[in-house]
Amino acid sequence: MRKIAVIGLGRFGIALARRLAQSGVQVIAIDRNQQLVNEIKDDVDLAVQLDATDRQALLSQDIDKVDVCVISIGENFEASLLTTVLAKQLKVPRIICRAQTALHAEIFQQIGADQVVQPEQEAGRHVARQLANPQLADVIPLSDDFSLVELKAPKVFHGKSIKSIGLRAGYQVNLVVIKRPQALAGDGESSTPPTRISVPRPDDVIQPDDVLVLVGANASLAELPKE
Amino acid sequence: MRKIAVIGLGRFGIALARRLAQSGVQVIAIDRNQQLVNEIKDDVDLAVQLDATDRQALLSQDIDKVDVCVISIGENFEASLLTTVLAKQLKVPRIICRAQTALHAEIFQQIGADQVVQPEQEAGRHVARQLANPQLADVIPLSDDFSLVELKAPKVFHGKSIKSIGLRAGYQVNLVVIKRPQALAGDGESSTPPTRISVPRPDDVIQPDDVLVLVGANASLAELPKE
Ligand SMILES: Nc1ncnc2c1ncn2[C@@H]1O[C@H](COP(=O)(O)OP(=O)(O)OP(=O)(O)O)[C@@H](O)[C@H]1O
Ligand SMILES: Nc1ncnc2c1ncn2[C@@H]1O[C@H](COP(=O)(O)OP(=O)(O)OP(=O)(O)O)[C@@H](O)[C@H]1O
Repeated sequence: MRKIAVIGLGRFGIALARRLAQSGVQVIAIDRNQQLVNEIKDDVDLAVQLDATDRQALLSQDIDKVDVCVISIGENFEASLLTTVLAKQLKVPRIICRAQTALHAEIFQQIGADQVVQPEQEAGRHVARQLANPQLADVIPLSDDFSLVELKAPKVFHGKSIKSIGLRAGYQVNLVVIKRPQALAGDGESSTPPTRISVPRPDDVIQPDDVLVLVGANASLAELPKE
Repeated sequence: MRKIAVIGLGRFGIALARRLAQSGVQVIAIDRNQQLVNEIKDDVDLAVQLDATDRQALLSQDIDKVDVCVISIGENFEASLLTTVLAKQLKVPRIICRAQTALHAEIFQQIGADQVVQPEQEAGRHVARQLANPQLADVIPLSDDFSLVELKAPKVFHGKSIKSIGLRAGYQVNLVVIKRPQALAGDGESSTPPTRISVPRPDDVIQPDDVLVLVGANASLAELPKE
């Protein structure tokens, strides 16, 4: 079973540690703040209070034997750096660091981090993508040029069969699934009506509230009718 | 053209404002800290220093005329709340608030926010998904039961044509794209080798380093060979 150490129980570290534990990963959660350690100890395999810049303390908890070490010590950059260097010395196979800025991220990479996460910047870009394309419920980049998008079915597709629209030939995009909202439960208050997801067949007919999930090159996706 | 106000130029707000402006949205960026306003003014249509809890100041900048207002004032919860209430009073059609915790998020929703973002928690869960499924480069839930996953091509598929593997018939999953790494540039140091993405054709043959991007019901995806 995979063993992952999460060092630094800020909001990122705590959410990560809990979700990992729920997915069946063996988690050791570390922070120098006893209160945070107490908060999480029922959710993970092991929660320990220690100063992560102390090599002996890390060894005493077998940090040299984990598969992945996530270092999410936020504001204390020096502690974050020192801990990363120690994890590298202890030959942890994969080290992930949470960085405050692009410059911090660059430094973590130079001292050997395998992956750097910048939650705020990544969220800012993610929300920007959603807002810049309001008819697209979501845009997930698969690479620099390809994305997965969710598009409310444009009027010009309503009532047409998928075969007749010819998305692959005409638009060079791949229709991956159709999300069709079901009747709302009584109160109409719930923010997300239940939807039925299906893998599209050629004879399926597109209905007005369908959401089409499509994959293709960004340039091709931009050609789709918006309305 | 859509007009979006971003109030609070922390890391989330700045990344959001810049990416929106790059996508052709008209952005007004607001902060009470002049230095941050100066930092972003070349990247957006309008950058203004003001206290967002001041109703007159907001009106003077036509915040009542924007399509979306994003309130990303972080640590000052009271200011964040007051600004949200003001935006609601000014009848801004869509209000997005950045929250520090689930409890803060709940409060924003109760006072009328249309969407609440928690970057650190969302990033924690996202990284947890990646780490919990190491053979899957990424798992993106499309609904409670359907996901998009990236799977390193299992050995049993190497050298076989897509048609012969019969993913749709045999596994009920839809192969959406294939990512094929290209030769690495000289130093081998770059963390993500260039990949060529292609929409699969029936006669394409799967190669050992291919990454298959698949969509299907979670139960079907779990049936795929892992190795
Ligand atoms: N030397 C250290 N050893 C162990 N834990 C540490 C050390 N220094 C700081 N920490 C812990 O790191 C945690 C995260 O730090 P902090 O809250 O500054 O980060 P943050 O980036 O604001 O977090 P987030 O944004 O994820 O909420 C804190 O709980 C803190 O106690
Ligand atoms: N009343 C106010 N009017 C306008 N701006 C404000 C007000 N109060 C705070 N701000 C601004 O909000 C910005 C973001 O706040 P802060 O840096 O505390 O958030 P944060 O959540 O830590 O940001 P991030 O995590 O996105 O970096 C700051 O630049 C601050 O100047």
